[in-house]
Amino acid sequence: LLSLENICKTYDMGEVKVEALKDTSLDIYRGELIVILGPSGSGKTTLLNIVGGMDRPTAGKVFYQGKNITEFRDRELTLYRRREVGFIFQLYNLMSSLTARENVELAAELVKKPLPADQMLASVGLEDRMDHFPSQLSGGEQQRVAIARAVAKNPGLLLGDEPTGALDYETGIQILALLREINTSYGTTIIIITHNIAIAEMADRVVRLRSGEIVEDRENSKP
Amino acid sequence: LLSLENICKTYDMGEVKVEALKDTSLDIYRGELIVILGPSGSGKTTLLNIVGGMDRPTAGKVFYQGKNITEFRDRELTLYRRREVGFIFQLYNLMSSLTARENVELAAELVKKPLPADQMLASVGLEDRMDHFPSQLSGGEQQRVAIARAVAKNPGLLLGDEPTGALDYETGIQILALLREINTSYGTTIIIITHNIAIAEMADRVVRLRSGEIVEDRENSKP
Ligand SMILES: Nc1ncnc2c1ncn2[C@@H]1O[C@H](COP(=O)(O)OP(=O)(O)OP(=O)(O)O)[C@@H](O)[C@H]1O
Ligand SMILES: Nc1ncnc2c1ncn2[C@@H]1O[C@H](COP(=O)(O)OP(=O)(O)OP(=O)(O)O)[C@@H](O)[C@H]1O
Ligand SMILES: [Mg+2]
Ligand SMILES: [Mg+2]
Repeated sequence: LLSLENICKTYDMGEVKVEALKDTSLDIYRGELIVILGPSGSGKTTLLNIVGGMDRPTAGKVFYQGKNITEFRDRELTLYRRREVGFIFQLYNLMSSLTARENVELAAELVKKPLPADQMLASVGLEDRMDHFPSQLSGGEQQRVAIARAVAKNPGLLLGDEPTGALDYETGIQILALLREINTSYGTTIIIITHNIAIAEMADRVVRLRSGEIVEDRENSKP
Repeated sequence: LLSLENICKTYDMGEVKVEALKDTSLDIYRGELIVILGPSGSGKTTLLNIVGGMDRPTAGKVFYQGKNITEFRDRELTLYRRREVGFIFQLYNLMSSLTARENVELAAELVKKPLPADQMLASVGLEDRMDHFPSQLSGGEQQRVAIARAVAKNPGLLLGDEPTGALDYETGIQILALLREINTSYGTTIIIITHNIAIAEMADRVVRLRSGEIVEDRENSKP
């Protein structure tokens, strides 16, 4: 489905260059559930942002269904993000002037065949919080709105940047079950950055980053 | 050090009332390291915000060193927050127009005897990121700036709202060691909301919330 070839991302800070990703290559197959692990600052968000068309690499190519998305103009990249990708951001990025329900509906309107907003919010346990604004929600509730918003698009590619970071163990497990369900029912390709070992164990494949490089890429032996 | 008596916090949403905290009482002793656990939405942040003078209860009293802080005017409450409390926010709340170092120095300037900003940033592993702005930092790096900022104040009361939520296991352990160190060396009273079992195990005491009520309050048997 996706192929990353020799991806580099460097930030020029004047006297210092920060190499967030150094010559990273990765092939992602349709329907896989992949987990990305690695220390804080190792380049995980940078990698996911490039996969999701949120950012452009300094060097290297990204192919989505055979198309070189690194050569897209901004307009084409925006369409790619809007139609193909559901993104759960590390800091949620909710619209503060819209309720939980409205935040999810806004995303659903971007695609032809969305899943119902109310149903998605209920599947993350927020049936009693749909009319709350983000400022009226706990941290974990905001994170769950961000999850519902991404899955409502029923995207081909679902990308999650630490989607259970603000959640207690039990609530996190519910989210994992939801992701596993989506992967099985819709064949959605799912890439999740996580520090949560339970997610890593349910993944088909585990990719580990360290200092901007992939140091491990293995199939999970458990089914 | 602190006494919470019959604290209630209710949000009036028109047709619905949300009872974030229902008649909660808690005594906190000087030098304790307490962990607050509980599901997403159970009232942990609400409780910590009231303890730290970031929010006022709907009913009940809070005593700090014998003074009823619930009766303080805004001005007195601001002084309480500034001098007595170091707060690590669930969403970091960094100043986006200041570098990591400047964010920490700004907090240090509020107190008479701060700890050095550079040293605090080094103690959370950010010696190479001091001149970065928040937008140039990873999620876990931003969280660590928030931690350094709170500890630089060397406060009597250090409050952390899921301070390792964005951190991988190893980096999280480093932060725990730092908190334990501060508690031992300075006698700082520390209250941490966490989903991290490792922190809960190192605490002196564990308080568990469910639906706005304390359902468990026990001493930790391990030293
Ligand atoms: N301004 C508000 N108006 C209405 N309800 C609110 C408001 N702020 C918080 N709440 C509700 O109060 C409850 C407790 O919120 P709180 O932030 O204390 O939870 P929490 O235990 O910290 O959760 P998490 O682990 O998800 O951060 C939540 O269900 C939330 O929806
Ligand atoms: N705009 C920027 N300018 C300079 N450096 C940056 C910028 N954005 C990110 N970085 C650096 O790139 C590195 C990788 O960042 P990234 O956000 O990908 O890490 P991460 O693995 O997601 O970390 P975390 O687990 O803490 O979220 C970090 O060390 C960060 O400081
Ligand atoms: Mg990240
Ligand atoms: Mg909270």
